[in-house]
Amino acid sequence: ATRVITIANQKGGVGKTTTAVNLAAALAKHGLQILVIDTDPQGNASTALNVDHRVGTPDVYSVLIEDQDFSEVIRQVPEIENLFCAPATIDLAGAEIELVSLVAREYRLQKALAKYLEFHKNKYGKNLDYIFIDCPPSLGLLTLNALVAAQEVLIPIQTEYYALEGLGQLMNNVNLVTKQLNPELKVSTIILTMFDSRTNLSQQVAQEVRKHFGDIVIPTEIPRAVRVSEAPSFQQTVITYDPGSPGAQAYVKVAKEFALRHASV
Amino acid sequence: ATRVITIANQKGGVGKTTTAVNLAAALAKHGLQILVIDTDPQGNASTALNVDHRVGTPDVYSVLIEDQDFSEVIRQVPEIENLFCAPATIDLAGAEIELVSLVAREYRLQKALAKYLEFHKNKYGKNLDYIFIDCPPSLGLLTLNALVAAQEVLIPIQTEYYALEGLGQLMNNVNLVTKQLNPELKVSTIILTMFDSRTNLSQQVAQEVRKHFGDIVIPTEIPRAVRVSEAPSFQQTVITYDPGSPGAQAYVKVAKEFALRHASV
Ligand SMILES: Nc1ncnc2c1ncn2[C@@H]1O[C@H](COP(=O)(O)OP(=O)(O)OP(=O)(O)O)[C@@H](O)[C@H]1O
Ligand SMILES: Nc1ncnc2c1ncn2[C@@H]1O[C@H](COP(=O)(O)OP(=O)(O)OP(=O)(O)O)[C@@H](O)[C@H]1O
Ligand SMILES: [Mg+2]
Ligand SMILES: [Mg+2]
Repeated sequence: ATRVITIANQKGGVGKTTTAVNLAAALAKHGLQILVIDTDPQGNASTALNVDHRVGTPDVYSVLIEDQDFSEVIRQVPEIENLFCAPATIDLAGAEIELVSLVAREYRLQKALAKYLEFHKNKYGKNLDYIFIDCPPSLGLLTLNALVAAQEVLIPIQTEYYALEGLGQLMNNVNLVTKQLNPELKVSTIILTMFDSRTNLSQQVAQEVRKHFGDIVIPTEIPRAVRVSEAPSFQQTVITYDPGSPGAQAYVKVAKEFALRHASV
Repeated sequence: ATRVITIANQKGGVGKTTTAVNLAAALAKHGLQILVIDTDPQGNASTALNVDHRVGTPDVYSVLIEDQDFSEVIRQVPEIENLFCAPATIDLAGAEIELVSLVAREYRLQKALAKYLEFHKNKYGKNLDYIFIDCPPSLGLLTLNALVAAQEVLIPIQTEYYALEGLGQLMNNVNLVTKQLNPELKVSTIILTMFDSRTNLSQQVAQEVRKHFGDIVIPTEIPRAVRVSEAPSFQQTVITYDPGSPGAQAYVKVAKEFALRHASV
């Protein structure tokens, strides 16, 4: 069965997009069929995956608000064979407010996705193995749609002090969704990002998170590494931009640990 | 007259809060009367300024949605005499959706602020010199309220590739507000944050921003410096936590350059 994972954290700049595109690329390189859905109006994931998201491109907004099929929106990612992406354009910026008054507003992504899974199997002869949904830094109706569509939540946590502050709110929101909208949903994974082993702050925050969340925290941290942040300027993930670099190797390792967890989930 | 500045950028984690609290602290230390308004439900600015923002504390939500006066919400910041803060609590998370159906929904902050200025002058015998409004990483009704209440927008730009992507959207939104809601509003200042002089990426992004935006970019960059990110874990700004550190000195310098610009505005 296809594993649908929402990557969420309302704290900004913690590595949601970077984690979505690099986990996806690492798993696709291993031969798995992967889809990334970009629900952030800034379209950073679409940029890193080199998928057109200029104004007017059919995108996640067309699916959520105009009832277009995902099959008309999803693109193959150049250079990475098994990787697909549903892009986000600037139109999505209006979606939060436009969704407020639509019928079944929390279920629109889930319904559209269920329809696409069938289409993908018929077209490519294989099921999608993983779907990663990249969220904007807020807990509005776009993130809500992603939480309803997924079975798992993956939370990237930057090893910085402010990163700890919003976690309670995020967990509460996930629990609300599980109780009222999507009983399958659970926080399955936490990944520590931009870890700088030279600073006490990074060590302290990492320790705090492991103490508090236990086994769901992936053992390998993602180091702060400039090649990771350079890659999107070349419309690439760090996996293809500099596969031997510390950042790429850490994402490959975390992708393996993440995939193995599924075996026992 | 009081200078009201909104610190906005829908890209997450670019240093909005860090810039708001450190500029405010630096200017307050020079004897100016400063107010920070925290409109981010995570309340990071309230944390850095050591102002209580537990559930139930009167906050910006009470002002925007329950018509409470700012005079019952604003607190003096401990340790920094001339600095005040209107805190944000978790209640603010519901404000974006609740504001959608309220009358004069874009003007609620502006109206409440106008009333408070009078109160502050009567109580403390001095006008507020600067008001900084810290925004969440989105362009919803909270940021919209902040843009309507202000005369200036200060945009922190992290020297990273993704930071360039959302700028067009931000500028468009500011122009819309200027045309339709607040004719005085203009982007007065850009500050480059988390600058790492050792990386090409930082240099390139800084160069690109200066080329594109010219004089409104403050000459001094804020360096990436761990003491800056440690300070909030001690409920402090870096200005009081480690005044001699490179991060604190950079914010003091930028605060001076920022204040001097006003003389000619
Ligand atoms: N391991 C890393 N090392 C160095 N830089 C990183 C790393 N991970 C992410 N970055 C950089 O940090 C910034 C924030 O990361 P990213 O944009 O992925 O976070 P986000 O949570 O998706 O942000 P937003 O909240 O705006 O959606 C980006 O400029 C990115 O390139
Ligand atoms: N100059 C700096 N050097 C080192 N770390 C910094 C610096 N400025 C900010 N930080 C750290 O980077 C992170 C992001 O900064 P901050 O929270 O101020 O950004 P923001 O734009 O307010 O984020 P959000 O979009 O979530 O509101 C924080 O953990 C902060 O402590
Ligand atoms: Mg992102
Ligand atoms: Mg902030």
